[in-house]
Amino acid sequence: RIITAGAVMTREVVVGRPEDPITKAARIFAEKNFDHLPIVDDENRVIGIVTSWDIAVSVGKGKQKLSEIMTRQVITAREDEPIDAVARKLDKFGISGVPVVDARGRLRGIVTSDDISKLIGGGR
Amino acid sequence: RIITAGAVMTREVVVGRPEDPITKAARIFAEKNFDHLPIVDDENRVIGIVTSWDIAVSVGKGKQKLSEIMTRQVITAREDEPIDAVARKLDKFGISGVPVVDARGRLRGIVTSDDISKLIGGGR
Ligand SMILES: C[S@@+](CC[C@H](N)C(=O)[O-])C[C@H]1O[C@@H](n2cnc3c(N)ncnc32)[C@H](O)[C@@H]1O
Ligand SMILES: C[S@@+](CC[C@H](N)C(=O)[O-])C[C@H]1O[C@@H](n2cnc3c(N)ncnc32)[C@H](O)[C@@H]1O
Repeated sequence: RIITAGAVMTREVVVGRPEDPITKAARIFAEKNFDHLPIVDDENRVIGIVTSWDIAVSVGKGKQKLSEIMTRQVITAREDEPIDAVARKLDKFGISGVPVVDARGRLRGIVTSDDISKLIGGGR
Repeated sequence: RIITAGAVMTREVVVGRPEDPITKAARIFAEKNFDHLPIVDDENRVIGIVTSWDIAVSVGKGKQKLSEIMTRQVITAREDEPIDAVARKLDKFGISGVPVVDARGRLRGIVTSDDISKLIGGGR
């Protein structure tokens, strides 16, 4: 009866790798119209995150790879986390999205403030 | 009793001008930790919007000024608009924020999905 991250999250998450060029992330954001790219390792564990903000603030600084701009201390959520707790987490850290991970840190989905805002809109 | 855009919006909005260099918007986003820059004319009317996404997808394309990357058909809200209607608008257009304007299109504030998401979090 409590809405959890697992019920709200997008399960098909596009991910990046640290060695990917920044231009690859830019192309993904352009094609998919979203702003969040979790970075994973060979075991699909979340090891970083890149958002449109990271790319925007890197302009003119000569950065090449996602490893140079990604945030490594990633704030995440669990599937059974109540969505209001997720919303407070976003507000507390000033971020717009959290990868949802399992007990071993492997990516299960993603929840953004856009997804949470939709709950207030109540759908079309 | 109905929460309106006017009650949720941020009133102190940082704005840009079309002739501003993209690097100026990038610097603002870096300093302020946000993603939305309404573009206004001499009368403070909203004539465009630039987000981190616009800057991110412009990398490597040789763009110089905000006029080259801004969205000119701006979706806006009014102060007396119920916040659930604003949330549906964001969802419908796949955007994360709306400038709030008066009857003459002049900027009064801004509401983003982060602000709406905070309502679900209920504050700390
Ligand atoms: C302070 S936020 C503000 C801008 C924007 N709303 C965003 O989330 O990108 C920008 C920084 O937060 C980082 N960030 C975003 N989501 C994160 C998350 N779930 N965990 C850790 N850092 C995150 C980004 O990598 C970026 O460096
Ligand atoms: C389709 S959205 C998806 C990414 C992101 N969440 C955002 O809002 O930027 C990206 C595009 O929407 C545009 N946009 C954002 N807010 C807008 C608004 N209130 N009215 C019109 N276009 C807007 C941006 O200028 C950008 O070109």
